[in-house]
Amino acid sequence: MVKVICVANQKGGVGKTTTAVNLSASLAVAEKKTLLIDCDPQANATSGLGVSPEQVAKNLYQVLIGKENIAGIICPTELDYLQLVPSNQELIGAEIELVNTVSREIKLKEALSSLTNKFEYIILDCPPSLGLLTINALTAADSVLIPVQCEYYAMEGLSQLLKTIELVTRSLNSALAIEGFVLTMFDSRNNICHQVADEVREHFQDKVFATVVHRNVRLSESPSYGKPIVLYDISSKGAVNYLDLAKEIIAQARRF
Amino acid sequence: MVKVICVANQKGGVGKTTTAVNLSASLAVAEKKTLLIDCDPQANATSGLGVSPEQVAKNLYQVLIGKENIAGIICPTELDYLQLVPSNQELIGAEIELVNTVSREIKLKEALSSLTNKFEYIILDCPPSLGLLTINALTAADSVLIPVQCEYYAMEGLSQLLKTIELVTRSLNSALAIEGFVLTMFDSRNNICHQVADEVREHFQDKVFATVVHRNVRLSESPSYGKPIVLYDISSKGAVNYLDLAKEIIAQARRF
Ligand SMILES: Nc1ncnc2c1ncn2[C@@H]1O[C@H](COP(=O)(O)OP(=O)(O)OP(=O)(O)O)[C@@H](O)[C@H]1O
Ligand SMILES: Nc1ncnc2c1ncn2[C@@H]1O[C@H](COP(=O)(O)OP(=O)(O)OP(=O)(O)O)[C@@H](O)[C@H]1O
Ligand SMILES: [Mg+2]
Ligand SMILES: [Mg+2]
Repeated sequence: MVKVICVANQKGGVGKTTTAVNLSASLAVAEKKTLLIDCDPQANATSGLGVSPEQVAKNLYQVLIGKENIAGIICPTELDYLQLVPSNQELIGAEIELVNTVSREIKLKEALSSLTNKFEYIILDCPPSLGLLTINALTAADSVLIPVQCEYYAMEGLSQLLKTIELVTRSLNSALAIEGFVLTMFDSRNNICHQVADEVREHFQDKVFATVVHRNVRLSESPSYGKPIVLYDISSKGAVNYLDLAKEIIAQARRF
Repeated sequence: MVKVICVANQKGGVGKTTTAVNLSASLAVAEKKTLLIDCDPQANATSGLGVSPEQVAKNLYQVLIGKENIAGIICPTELDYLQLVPSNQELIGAEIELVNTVSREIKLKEALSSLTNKFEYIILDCPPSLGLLTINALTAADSVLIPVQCEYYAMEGLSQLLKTIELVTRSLNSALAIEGFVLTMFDSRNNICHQVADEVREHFQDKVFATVVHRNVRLSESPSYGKPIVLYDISSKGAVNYLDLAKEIIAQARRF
């Protein structure tokens, strides 16, 4: 039984890709068969796992416009239990080309239906917008994981994101649940971080993961080596945080 | 003679809003009549200047769909020489509603034509995408200012941004120039920052501003007080950096 988790937040730079890549890698370390799908034309999740977006022959774009079967474009990664559906700049075209297509919001959901027995987790990395790519990901997902950067502007966007999730739940995917909110780039020396963390916990109570991802320079270095943090520096705070997050997700999956 | 500068980069969280708000405020401190236009439905530039997006009666959305004249929705700010065209979540509707409209890319340019004698600088804050709102801003602008966060993922997106700028220059706005690249969130203790800074300077040479905006916690605190850095903490490194950037822009305007 596969669990599809969409990592989304239209606020930019809050740690969506860092969370999608490192949660996927941590699930793979726990020997859960995991597929990471890069739904962002920026293709940061692709390069974060060491795959060069320019050299990829086929990517998610060809799948969404119906030219390729998703199983045919899956790439291996350095971790045995982790595979990747890459993206590249062509994916920008999908937003424009799908606009006037029938059932444009369920293209990804349809593509994933052929994969359900192959993986235990499918993680979707979204771009910083609430356009068609993010809507496709929310429609294909069982739940949505929301990274919240511990900064003032990041708090403001949450109400819009929750409205969009509600809209998708009402009209496109009634089963969509909130997996949880994960606080990212937490710096304990910084007042704002404590204020934002307190406010998020007050608002969202038990929906906030116990694991807090601390600001950790090793997390921002690892993508330049094309490696998730568990392969780049397993002893770093960042690796510990994302392994803990994976443990929480696995424990939570048992309860759903 | 007005100079319209668009602050754009589709990579999320690189400091677009922080740059747009604080550059505008710094130009106002130098007694240049400045208008900041918030082209992002997240409305961070609006709240960053102390205006509540929910309480704004009219915003850029009404202007782009032709319901309001831009001069009629301009708000004052705490700085005499700085005014604001606010945004709010309704602006998300503009991307969808304008898709099938004739001359959808020049709506903002048309709206600005009635303002040219009122301001010396008009600064446009863009959302983290290359959709219709950013295209409108690039088409209305004389030049584009590109914040580059000193992080690995931020480097990767630059080629896509430059392609889009070239596309706009070729088909929508032949006068569009690059104002420059400004390095943001620079932390001298962090190797990645030095690597990215060296690479950006090697690639873009004299197009990179001498001013580097350092990571400074006061910059991330000031939006929660609805104040630009010059009003929140004039003695901070962040305030000095943005005042320096404004000086470079003013000096450069004389050369163009
Ligand atoms: N906990 C952390 N500590 C230090 N740096 C981090 C952390 N999390 C993310 N980063 C860095 O911050 C930047 C933004 O993170 P990331 O790219 O993952 O955000 P995003 O939400 O995916 O951005 P976008 O909105 O562009 O998709 C990246 O350069 C990343 O390396
Ligand atoms: N030099 C800096 N030092 C410290 N924090 C900063 C700095 N510049 C920006 N920030 C903080 O980093 C976060 C991202 O910056 P900002 O929101 O300006 O980026 P953006 O590019 O406008 O994001 P988006 O892509 O969502 O529009 C904000 O919380 C901001 O307060
Ligand atoms: Mg990302
Ligand atoms: Mg912004």
